[in-house]
Amino acid sequence: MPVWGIVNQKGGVGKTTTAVNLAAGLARRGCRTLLVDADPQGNATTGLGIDKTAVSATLYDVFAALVDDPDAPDALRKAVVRTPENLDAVPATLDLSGAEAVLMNAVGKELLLRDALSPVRDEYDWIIIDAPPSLGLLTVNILAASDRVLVPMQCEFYALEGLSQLIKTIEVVKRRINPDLEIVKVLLTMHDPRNRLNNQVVREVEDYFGPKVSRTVIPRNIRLSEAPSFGEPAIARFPESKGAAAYVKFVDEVLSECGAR
Amino acid sequence: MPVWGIVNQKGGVGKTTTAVNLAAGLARRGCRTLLVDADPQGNATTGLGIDKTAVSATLYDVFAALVDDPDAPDALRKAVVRTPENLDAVPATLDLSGAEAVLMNAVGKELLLRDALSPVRDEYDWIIIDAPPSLGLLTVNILAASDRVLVPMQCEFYALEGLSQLIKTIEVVKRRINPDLEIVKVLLTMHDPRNRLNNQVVREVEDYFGPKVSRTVIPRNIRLSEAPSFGEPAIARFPESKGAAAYVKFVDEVLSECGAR
Ligand SMILES: Nc1ncnc2c1ncn2[C@@H]1O[C@H](COP(=O)(O)OP(=O)(O)OP(=O)(O)O)[C@@H](O)[C@H]1O
Ligand SMILES: Nc1ncnc2c1ncn2[C@@H]1O[C@H](COP(=O)(O)OP(=O)(O)OP(=O)(O)O)[C@@H](O)[C@H]1O
Ligand SMILES: [Mg+2]
Ligand SMILES: [Mg+2]
Repeated sequence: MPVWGIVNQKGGVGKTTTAVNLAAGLARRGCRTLLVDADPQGNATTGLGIDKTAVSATLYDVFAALVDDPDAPDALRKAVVRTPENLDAVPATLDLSGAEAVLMNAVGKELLLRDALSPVRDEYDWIIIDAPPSLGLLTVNILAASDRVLVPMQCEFYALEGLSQLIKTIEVVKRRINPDLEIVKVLLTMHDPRNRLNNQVVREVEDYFGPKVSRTVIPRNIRLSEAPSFGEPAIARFPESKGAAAYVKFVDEVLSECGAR
Repeated sequence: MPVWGIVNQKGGVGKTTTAVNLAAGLARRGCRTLLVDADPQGNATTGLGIDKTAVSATLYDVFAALVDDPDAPDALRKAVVRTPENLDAVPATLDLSGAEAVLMNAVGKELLLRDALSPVRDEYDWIIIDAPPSLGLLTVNILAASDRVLVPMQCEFYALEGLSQLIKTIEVVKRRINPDLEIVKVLLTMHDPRNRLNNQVVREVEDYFGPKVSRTVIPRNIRLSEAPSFGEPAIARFPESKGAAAYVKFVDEVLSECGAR
């Protein structure tokens, strides 16, 4: 039951698109999968077609319950929603932006998500967590709760700049809180082979991360950005598209190299 | 001397690209312009070609000085760097991610940036502030210090989702801290006319914001993403490109409608 955090503080690099299509892809391969939306924007929640106004509990409620009572047994289970993709999800809504205030005074404020997940870990083959574009308390909670980090990386110049900060944060969490934490994969996204700079950034990322860079590169593909407007992952809505095919290939790469089953 | 915050918590929508090209464009039109980089990623600093390892002070130092001594007269001036574009800039480096901790216990923690800027406001015709992709304390400082908010908006489905949260935050800052705060412009970015969804999002944004939506739409253009690797704004490095032309048109629209001079 590996727990993967999809983390990169650079904005708009494809974290949510990767989290939604990876989780849905794992579920389609028969893995019992949970997707946790830990971004107050709640894009992963929308991308899975969950109606935010109809959910009974969200990740914010899970945090609030655990701050009140560290033993609240079913805090996370109460927020789990079953989606059409044979996938479970913990939704996020705008109230999650109040999480930092709720967590700030809790003892062990960086470990609430780890504690929330521990009662349900054995029920899943995979747990995927979508992070917001920052390295604040929510993201530290994700890094503390995860076994592995998957870093989506746009093939753009500005995206290279934030890497050292991300690695530094992961190192500190690894040293102080979660000794097993490792970057397992770097996934290049929105790649346009005609773009000279994209190819240059790819070479730099491969020099930096070596074998951690996924063999699968996700191309820029309109269908990936259209799918969320239908509330479905692209691999379900546009299975013939290049973007969906690339994510399916990535899912198979992940299962063959790190498969839980 | 209008102060404009370039704000949108959705990641990767073109905040930095807009801040850099707008500020450089205003400077080329003869306006005395200051660009403040308030994002710990420091992309605007890099995009202007400023060597982060060589700066004597950053926005973090400005905050630290003012927390120590609210009357520190030259806190901001000490951090100002002159760039080749006839533009002044206050750089940001990774240490800015520690700003929330520094500000957290200061009295009036949301007003440090406003106070930092007040001694220099009269020396500039325009002050442009680049925000990080979040609605935390740094962004609230920016909203409290700004007269107007410019919202770059990617023509994508997920980008629509965050708008209500952004508007809510602006409303609260306006009511409690900064009564003059208004959204002055919504700038559509990375627009691809062949993309059906892009055009659909454009219509929805125009329905929502009406005349605030800029007549200038920034096209998706490779030169805009290549320019930062040369440390220059696209309007300087690739003046013939479609992306640069669109930003120059936007600068002229801003000057004709809201010109300081
Ligand atoms: N390979 C791709 N090709 C085309 N568009 C894409 C691709 N991947 C993602 N997108 C679109 O680009 C935008 C940014 O992607 P996404 O929202 O997944 O990034 P993110 O890292 O989660 O952003 P944030 O930092 O705001 O959380 C979205 O509108 C998404 O639909
Ligand atoms: N019109 C455009 N056409 C093509 N690429 C663009 C355009 N505008 C910006 N880019 C590129 O897209 C990426 C995201 O833009 P940018 O970094 O300016 O967004 P941002 O909102 O500042 O991101 P963040 O949320 O991380 O601060 C960058 O790599 C940038 O070079
Ligand atoms: Mg996201
Ligand atoms: Mg930026």
